[in-house]
Amino acid sequence: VVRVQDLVKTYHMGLIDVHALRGVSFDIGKGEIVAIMGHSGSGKSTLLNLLGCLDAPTAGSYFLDGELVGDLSDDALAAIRNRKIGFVFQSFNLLARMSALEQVEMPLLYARDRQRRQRAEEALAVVGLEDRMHHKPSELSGGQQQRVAIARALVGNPSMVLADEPTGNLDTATANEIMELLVLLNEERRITTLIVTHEADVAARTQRVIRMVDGAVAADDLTARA
Amino acid sequence: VVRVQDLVKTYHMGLIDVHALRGVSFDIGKGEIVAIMGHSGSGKSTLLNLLGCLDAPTAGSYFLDGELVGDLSDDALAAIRNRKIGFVFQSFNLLARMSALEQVEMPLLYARDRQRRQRAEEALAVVGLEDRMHHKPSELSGGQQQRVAIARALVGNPSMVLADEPTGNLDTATANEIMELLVLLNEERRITTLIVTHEADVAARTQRVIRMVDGAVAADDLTARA
Ligand SMILES: Nc1ncnc2c1ncn2[C@@H]1O[C@H](COP(=O)(O)OP(=O)(O)OP(=O)(O)O)[C@@H](O)[C@H]1O
Ligand SMILES: Nc1ncnc2c1ncn2[C@@H]1O[C@H](COP(=O)(O)OP(=O)(O)OP(=O)(O)O)[C@@H](O)[C@H]1O
Ligand SMILES: [Mg+2]
Ligand SMILES: [Mg+2]
Repeated sequence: VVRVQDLVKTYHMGLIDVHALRGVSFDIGKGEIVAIMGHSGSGKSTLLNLLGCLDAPTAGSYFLDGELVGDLSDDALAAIRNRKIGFVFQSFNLLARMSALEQVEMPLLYARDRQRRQRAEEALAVVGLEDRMHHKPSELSGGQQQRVAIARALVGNPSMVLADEPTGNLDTATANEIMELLVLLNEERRITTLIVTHEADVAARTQRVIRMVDGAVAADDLTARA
Repeated sequence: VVRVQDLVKTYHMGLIDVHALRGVSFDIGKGEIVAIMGHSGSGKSTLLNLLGCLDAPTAGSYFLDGELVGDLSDDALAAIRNRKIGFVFQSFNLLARMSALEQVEMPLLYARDRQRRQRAEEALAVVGLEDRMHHKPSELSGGQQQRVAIARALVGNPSMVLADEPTGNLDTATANEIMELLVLLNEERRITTLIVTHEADVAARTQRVIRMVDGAVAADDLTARA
């Protein structure tokens, strides 16, 4: 379902070029659950942003469900981002003036879902935030904000989930609950799931670990769970 | 150096009261290194903000170096925040238009330090960001932003460091380097250090763990390292 070939991303800063991705290639099958690991600055978020159609590569190809993403129109890309993919951002990207409930309803507005309020409430309950639905981000703890971002990514029933360090601000017990949820959705609904993480406990629950070093794939191995 | 007695923080939201802190009391001695742990939403950041003089309690007393913080003038509080305390925010709180170097220089502007550029460069080098000094936050990875926040908290040579989940976005190796740094500064300069964390590896390197449950201290124990 995901095929990347020689993906390159270079940032140009005056006289200096930053080679964030230096030629990344791999295939991911429908329904796989994969961890992406690597040092801070190794290119994980850059890669995830390309896979989420939030950014375009400098070079290389990205095929999503057989379609070359680089050839798609802006409308087609927007539809993919809103309907096909659920994205959990490393810095949450919540809107400061909206309550948790309104944030989670947003993807369903695009889909013109009439049951969106109820579905947003359910998504927040599933991540343990039933008592925080009307809080704005500044009225939520860091881990609660992270869970709003997770609920928002899942509420539209996407076929692929891209999660950038989804448990970084969560205590161990809450992180386990979130991983239980992601694994369950992957098993029951065959949602293709890519999780950037630096936590061994999280990686242990996936089937495969892609390890990045300095913008390149250094290892790509099955886990004990595969 | 830190004494809190029956610290209470209640947020009023229309008809509902959120009891973020329900009567917290403890003493922390000069030069101690302490971990604060607890579930997401248990009140850790709220407590740290009170200790950092960034917010005022609803009730209770906070004595810093023997002074009752609630009685201090705004100028005295600002001086404490800028000179005495180094604060690492859970969401980094970086300024979007400033480079890493400018962010880390900020506390030294207040101190009118003429060597501030050099000291800011050193602080960034110590956290591994010598090649990212001129990048703005949007041009930095999540873990690099977190390290800028850490460098900024340390550059002014504070007598107390309050760090809210300082390794949440860091891979294990980089997190170890940061903990090495915090432990070294604590041992060499006797900087009183409070670290909110959900990671057992981080807590294992402190002398004492205060565990919070629903806004109250549930446990307060020495570690094997004490
Ligand atoms: N301004 C506010 N208004 C209302 N409730 C708030 C506000 N700020 C925080 N809260 C609530 O107070 C509780 C404690 O928040 P706090 O940020 O201290 O938790 P925390 O222990 O740091 O959690 P985390 O580990 O997720 O960062 C949370 O349940 C949160 O929803
Ligand atoms: N807009 C940009 N301009 C210049 N350099 C950038 C930009 N965005 C990212 N970088 C650099 O590209 C590299 C890869 O960044 P990326 O965010 O993908 O890392 P990461 O693996 O997600 O790291 P972390 O684990 O810290 O989140 C970093 O060294 C970063 O400084
Ligand atoms: Mg990242
Ligand atoms: Mg917090």
